[in-house]
Amino acid sequence: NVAHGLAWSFYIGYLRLVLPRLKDSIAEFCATHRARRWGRGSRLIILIPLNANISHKLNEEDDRIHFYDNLPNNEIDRAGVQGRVYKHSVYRVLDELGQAHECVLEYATPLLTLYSMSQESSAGFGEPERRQQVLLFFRTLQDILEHSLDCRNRYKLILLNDEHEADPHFLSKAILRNLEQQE
Amino acid sequence: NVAHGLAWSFYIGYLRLVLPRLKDSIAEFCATHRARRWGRGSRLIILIPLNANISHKLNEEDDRIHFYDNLPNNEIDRAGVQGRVYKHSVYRVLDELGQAHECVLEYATPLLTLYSMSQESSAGFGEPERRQQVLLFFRTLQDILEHSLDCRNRYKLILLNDEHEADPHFLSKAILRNLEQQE
Ligand SMILES: Nc1nc(=O)c2ncn([C@@H]3O[C@@H]4COP(=O)(O)O[C@H]5[C@@H](O)[C@H](n6cnc7c(N)ncnc76)O[C@@H]5COP(=O)(O)O[C@@H]3[C@@H]4O)c2[nH]1
Repeated sequence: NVAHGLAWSFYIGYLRLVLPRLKDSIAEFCATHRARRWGRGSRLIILIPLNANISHKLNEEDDRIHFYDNLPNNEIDRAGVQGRVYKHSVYRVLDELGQAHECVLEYATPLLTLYSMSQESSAGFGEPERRQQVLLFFRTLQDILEHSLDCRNRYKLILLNDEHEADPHFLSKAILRNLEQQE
Repeated sequence: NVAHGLAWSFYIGYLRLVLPRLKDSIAEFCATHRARRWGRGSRLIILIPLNANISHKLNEEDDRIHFYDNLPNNEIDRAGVQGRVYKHSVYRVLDELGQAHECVLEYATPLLTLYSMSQESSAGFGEPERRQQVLLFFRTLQDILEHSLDCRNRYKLILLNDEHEADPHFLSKAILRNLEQQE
């Protein structure tokens, strides 16, 4: 089950490394930037769209989402790559009143692998199975993170149902709804 | 099968992005560094130890391997992370005569995931299966790369059998043996 391994890879190779450092990175960022309404609780917001259709620039998905700046780089020696760089992007998300909320936002990158694999016949699964794999990825990841002491309160997984994609502000609304929940 | 998905992920999310740019990165590096004996053919050498036991600093594995410098950073927008950094480390590997050979070297990062998963009871497989998974990873990756036009002649996979680990220069010798093969 591909999604099971990708969820573990996402945790072991990334979340377990970066989430414990997130609070300090955000503190350093706020010291050098004007952050008006930081999504309280300093979490990494991880977007998981059911259709695995991921864009590389969130600001192009919804005009109420603006790229602000990147958090400071984290350099970690990994598997022979000296000083491999881990960083996150900070976005400003506007609500219905036009007020900006800062948050650390990204898609779950392994979904790109699920999407591409479903397009390659030799990879072993097709589009019908892909949705199931995304759900399995989400549940496995949720389970792993709930049992992880290092990652507690440092993340928020948002499963995005693509039925509402007709609304041009579907994504910003989903993010803000989830930001409120954690306060 | 975890290894199958990890091999596809390694190709889709990494090798397919970085290998086509490798030649240019190396050319840029040579313009600013003294490279005496570059492993001809500008390939990324990917180490795959059967026991999945990966160190983060190659120079600590074998005293004939010295870290030289990093290739220039590649910045690519990925899944909401603006300017995600992809880079590789260049090492100098000394042969029996003390001559230095430059090469771009790293372990296959997904093996870290295989190793950690085999240590976590909730992940689904243990140490006995791990060796099988590493072999499956190697064969799947080999197969994918052989059919990839973008990656032709840009990589070299080295499967490392850990039986010779008693030799303190086992790793440098394996690398040099493989460097010669490609010339
Ligand atoms: N050597 C090396 N250098 C890299 O820059 C790199 N980037 C990815 N990979 C490996 O390729 C494969 C595909 O990557 P993907 O991004 O889809 O998944 C990644 C991604 O979802 C997340 N992740 C890792 N590093 C970052 C990062 N810097 N920013 C965001 N996400 C990251 O965690 C997963 C597992 O990472 P690794 O376990 O390091 O190995 C990956 C993986 O096996 C790399 N390998």
